Amino acid sequence: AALESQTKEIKPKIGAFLAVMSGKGGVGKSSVTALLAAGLQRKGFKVGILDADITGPSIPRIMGVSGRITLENGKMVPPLSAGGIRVISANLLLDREDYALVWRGPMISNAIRQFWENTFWGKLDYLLLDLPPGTSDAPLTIMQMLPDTDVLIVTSPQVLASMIVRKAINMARRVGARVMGVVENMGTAVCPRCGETFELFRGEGTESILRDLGLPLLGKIPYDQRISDLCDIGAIETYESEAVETMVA
Amino acid sequence: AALESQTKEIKPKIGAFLAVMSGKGGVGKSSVTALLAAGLQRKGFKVGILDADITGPSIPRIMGVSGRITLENGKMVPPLSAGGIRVISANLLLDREDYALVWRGPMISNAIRQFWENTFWGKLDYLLLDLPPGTSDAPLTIMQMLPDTDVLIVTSPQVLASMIVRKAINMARRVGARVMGVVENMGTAVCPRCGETFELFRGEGTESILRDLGLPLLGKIPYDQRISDLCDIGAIETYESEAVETMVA
Ligand SMILES: Nc1ncnc2c1ncn2[C@@H]1O[C@H](COP(=O)(O)OP(=O)(O)O)[C@@H](O)[C@H]1O
Ligand SMILES: Nc1ncnc2c1ncn2[C@@H]1O[C@H](COP(=O)(O)OP(=O)(O)O)[C@@H](O)[C@H]1O
Ligand SMILES: [Zn+2]
Repeated sequence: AALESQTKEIKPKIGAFLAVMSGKGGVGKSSVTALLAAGLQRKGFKVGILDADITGPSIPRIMGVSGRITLENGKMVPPLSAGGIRVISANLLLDREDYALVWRGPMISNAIRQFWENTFWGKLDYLLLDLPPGTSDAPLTIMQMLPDTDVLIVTSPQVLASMIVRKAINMARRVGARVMGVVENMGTAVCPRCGETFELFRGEGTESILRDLGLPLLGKIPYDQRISDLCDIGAIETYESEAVETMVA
Repeated sequence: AALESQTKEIKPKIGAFLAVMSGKGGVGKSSVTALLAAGLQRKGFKVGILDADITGPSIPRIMGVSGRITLENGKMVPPLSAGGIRVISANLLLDREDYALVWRGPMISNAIRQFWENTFWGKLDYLLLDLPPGTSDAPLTIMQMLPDTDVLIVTSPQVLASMIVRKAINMARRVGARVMGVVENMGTAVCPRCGETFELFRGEGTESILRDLGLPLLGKIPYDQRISDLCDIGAIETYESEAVETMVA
């Protein structure tokens, strides 16, 4: 029995790996990762999040997780969010959340490898991986270490964002990862006074990506002040909207 | 005469180095870098921009620069923007702006070193350096290579952004760089229909940084749809506002 529990752990049962990527910072990768994880958990799936943004980790704050990572049998045990989602992040190893880890590429790759190999993930239906901006060490390490990972792309409509997001898609395809589709975030906003819906960030960016790169639009999340407020207080799991439910369906 | 021109170039006459940093992606580092550069150039200063975001370079697109980098005497000659600002960026070395450079840390550091050492910058009053998100290879290479660089921090008001931005400030101080102050970007927005000013991103984030870390607020740039539109068409140099002029003063 002991051996079985050891070997089982070597090949943890993870149903599917999903890397959330954009290349461009600030389009909402971490928020979309959290909304997606919470939506999947609400539907009854077992979900974990690996925060691969080692020097800019937002997941613990967004998910309201501040518990320390404990060690059992030499493996890291991810603390749980209020909704039962397992979370591993560099910020859960620090005494202060604003402490700077000033690490170069090799250290970053090593940390990501540890987060996958040295963590007791247990049985999960989905392991989401929140990637940092850029096409450097973190996404490359993930795609080489977990070649079955599917990639979900997050963008916002402006042309500037889509130009950088295309780089991320081109990278994923060059490395052989399957790109599932695109979620557009923060396109339109509603005025809190007169209720007018207007374009916060506008442009042909998203349509041009879907058309030129042959990808489906998997979701459109409007700008909503509640999302930003809930992220700041670590209660994103309480946010429900039609846009999120459609994405998860 | 030839020797003099050679040695002169070894120690190019740069009046001041200013690294624009945030740690957090999407708060507007590149846009603020461009607005600041254009504002300084309008006042008669000679300005250059080194785009240190090697895998996510936005400066050429924002500044409307698409000319190739040419070589003279083995040194790179930065193309000029419409307003005469010299720009060096990884995207100016690529045939397609959406081509992904999938480079790990050492290659990124090397590219940044080349952008400084192997470029004919000539005489400049200011060299602005646009840093990528995070506290990894790029900011570390810049701060070690150019120890006299001052750091300008860009943030937006939400707590999530400020938590990561504090990491960037902590890093800069730990490495011995002087942090000049903070520019808050995209805090308030104006409804295009009823003219109501409302908080786009809100939170105590910026005040807490200024108070806890003892830094001055150097500027506050509201959300303005024109900024995003002008960035997309490469005409940010045509944007003038009181907020930008105050920042430059
Ligand atoms: N749809 C949205 N509506 C309002 N605010 C949002 C939305 N999506 C993200 N945000 C906010 O925008 C900021 C940037 O999002 P984040 O998820 O950190 O982006 P990234 O991970 O791409 O850098 C955060 O403060 C977040 O709360
Ligand atoms: N004050 C502003 N008002 C409106 N849009 C802005 C403003 N500042 C930046 N933007 C837009 O927000 C997006 C992110 O800005 P960017 O400068 O690329 O951020 P960063 O360099 O921090 O990732 C860009 O599309 C940019 O045009
Ligand atoms: Zn209105």
